[in-house]
Amino acid sequence: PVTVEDLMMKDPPVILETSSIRQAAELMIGQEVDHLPIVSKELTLSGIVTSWDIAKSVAGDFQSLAEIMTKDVITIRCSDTLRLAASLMEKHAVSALPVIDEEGRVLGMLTSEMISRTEALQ
Amino acid sequence: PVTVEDLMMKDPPVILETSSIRQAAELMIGQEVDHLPIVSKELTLSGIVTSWDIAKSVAGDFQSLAEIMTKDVITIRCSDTLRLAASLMEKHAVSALPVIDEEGRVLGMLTSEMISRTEALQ
Ligand SMILES: C[S@@+](CC[C@H](N)C(=O)[O-])C[C@H]1O[C@@H](n2cnc3c(N)ncnc32)[C@H](O)[C@@H]1O
Ligand SMILES: C[S@@+](CC[C@H](N)C(=O)[O-])C[C@H]1O[C@@H](n2cnc3c(N)ncnc32)[C@H](O)[C@@H]1O
Repeated sequence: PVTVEDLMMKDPPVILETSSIRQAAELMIGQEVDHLPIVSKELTLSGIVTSWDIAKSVAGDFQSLAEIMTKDVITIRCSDTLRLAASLMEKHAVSALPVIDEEGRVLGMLTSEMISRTEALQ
Repeated sequence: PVTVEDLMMKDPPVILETSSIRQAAELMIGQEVDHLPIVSKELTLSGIVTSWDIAKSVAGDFQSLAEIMTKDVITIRCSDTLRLAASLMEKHAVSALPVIDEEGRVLGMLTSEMISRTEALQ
């Protein structure tokens, strides 16, 4: 079966927790993504911020990335199946899952758009 | 085959072109959506604004909805197949398609998350 690794975006754009909301927005626009893993200098995952969180900062006048990011991130592994990834997205109502290794380092990003694309190719 | 109508969100949240960027952000957060069709009082489609566009307003200091919305909207019909919808999303690199009737009125919204969900259920 098709695995996460076959479909994911490798080496995705990431952001440090010390960055600003504006920097997160600029990176999303510059890289044309909706989701940014938040990482340490060693690339280990510590959170996620999405364009929906940026909308939350506009709606609610939040000032810092820490106030709008999500810390408990739902993640997957390279060898997981697409079906598991799709189930996790549905169960947790999220549209992207960072792909991490056994050390928690970010290897890729898998989004519902990438999974949906397989429907186009059938 | 499964059609758009089987999967779409019926009567989706919509917004008027005269609304503000902040109102669009508040509606996205309140309704937990990423995409808002922009409509006339008669519910006819005139554009779309997404959480990515809200991020664009933060990155670029845009002030009005008109400056960040997209006017040429890729749309689908109730009777279209999921495969066509998925192909349109891939071709145009968008994650949602408003579903319209022959008068251009918005009947629903179909997102890549809804299509991806069908992968979870296989
Ligand atoms: C409930 S979702 C709905 C909007 C949009 N589909 C999204 O994923 O951002 C929004 C929230 O989910 C969070 N989120 C997105 N992906 C996540 C993931 N893989 N694990 C945990 N939270 C996540 C975001 O930080 C945001 O606060
Ligand atoms: C290239 S997409 C990438 C980000 C995200 N997936 C999204 O769809 O917003 C971003 C742009 O596509 C536009 N867009 C989204 N859905 C659209 C649709 N059905 N037709 C035309 N433009 C659309 C948005 O207004 C936004 O400016």
